[in-house]
Amino acid sequence: HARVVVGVTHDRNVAKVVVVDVPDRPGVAHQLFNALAQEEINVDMIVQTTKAQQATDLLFTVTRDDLPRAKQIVEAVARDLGATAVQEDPSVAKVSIVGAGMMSHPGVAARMFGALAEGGINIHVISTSEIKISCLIDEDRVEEAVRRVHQAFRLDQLDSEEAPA
Amino acid sequence: HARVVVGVTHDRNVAKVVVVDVPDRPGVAHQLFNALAQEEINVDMIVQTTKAQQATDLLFTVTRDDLPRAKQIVEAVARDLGATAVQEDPSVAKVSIVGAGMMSHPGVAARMFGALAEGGINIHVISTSEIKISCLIDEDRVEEAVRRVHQAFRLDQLDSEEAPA
Ligand SMILES: C[C@@H](O)[C@H](N)C(=O)O
Ligand SMILES: C[C@@H](O)[C@H](N)C(=O)O
Repeated sequence: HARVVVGVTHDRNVAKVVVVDVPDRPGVAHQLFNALAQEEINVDMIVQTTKAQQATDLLFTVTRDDLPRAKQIVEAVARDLGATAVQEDPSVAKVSIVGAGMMSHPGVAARMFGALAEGGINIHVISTSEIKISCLIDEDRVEEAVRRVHQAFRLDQLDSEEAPA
Repeated sequence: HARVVVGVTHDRNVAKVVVVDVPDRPGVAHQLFNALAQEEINVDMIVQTTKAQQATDLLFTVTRDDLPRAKQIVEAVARDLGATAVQEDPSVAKVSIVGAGMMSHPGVAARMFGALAEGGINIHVISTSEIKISCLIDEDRVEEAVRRVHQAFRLDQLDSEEAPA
């Protein structure tokens, strides 16, 4: 059978920005990310959850070089929106598993999270798709994280009869 | 030049679950999603943000049929973790733009958010990757959302010299 998870990737050049307590109403996401796009800032991840309340947080990532400029841009929008704060964390890294149909296989995400948990590696951000499950962790744990996730999915083993071409 | 955004997809068979105020420490994500996997519940999206504090929320989606069972499973884990609550919303739908290299093009996400904003359509959840940008919205707005996003990216226009095969 074809492998569901085919590899582990990581990216150290990641900085996290959180705009805290933005009004949860139409137009807010557009206003924020349009401001960044106008300045040609490349945003990698955009992550937002909501629970039943008036405000929510908007999280995104940029490269470390772009962090000062991104923060300046969103602080202006945040003031306009009445957001509480803009937080930044330049010392995160992204570790991801890549594959196919991953979310159609119960347990794949849990296995990745378990590999990180075994190392006592805290997961700050999670974002998933069928072909990529990404976690932001502390950057000083990224090598260990890649190794543990690699092992958890047996990606270090040769299995010519199992792996697709 | 090749199109960056090639289509708009949607999924009505989506229910949102939020585990509110879980301890932000290693092992929590694994415990929750392992419990769901053990019961063979298919989880589609997993979304988590964090700001500087002790707890965070874990959001995921399942099919509407799986919602009662998923809720029951996570409520047990939530009690064990000391989480505040488990919220559910069966009346959401997912609308996504699909393409290639989307996050490498500043403005793509902003344009999608803008299309929804123009309709006064509130965005509850955002999750992105290079090939898919997904938003959860109210399910009664999904047809309009698809139409607006389609128009915003001119996907209704024939452009044989512009589109790749
Ligand atoms: C928070 C933000 O996503 C808002 N709900 C919007 O629709 O723009
Ligand atoms: C909240 C959850 O993701 C936790 N930080 C963990 O690592 O499991």
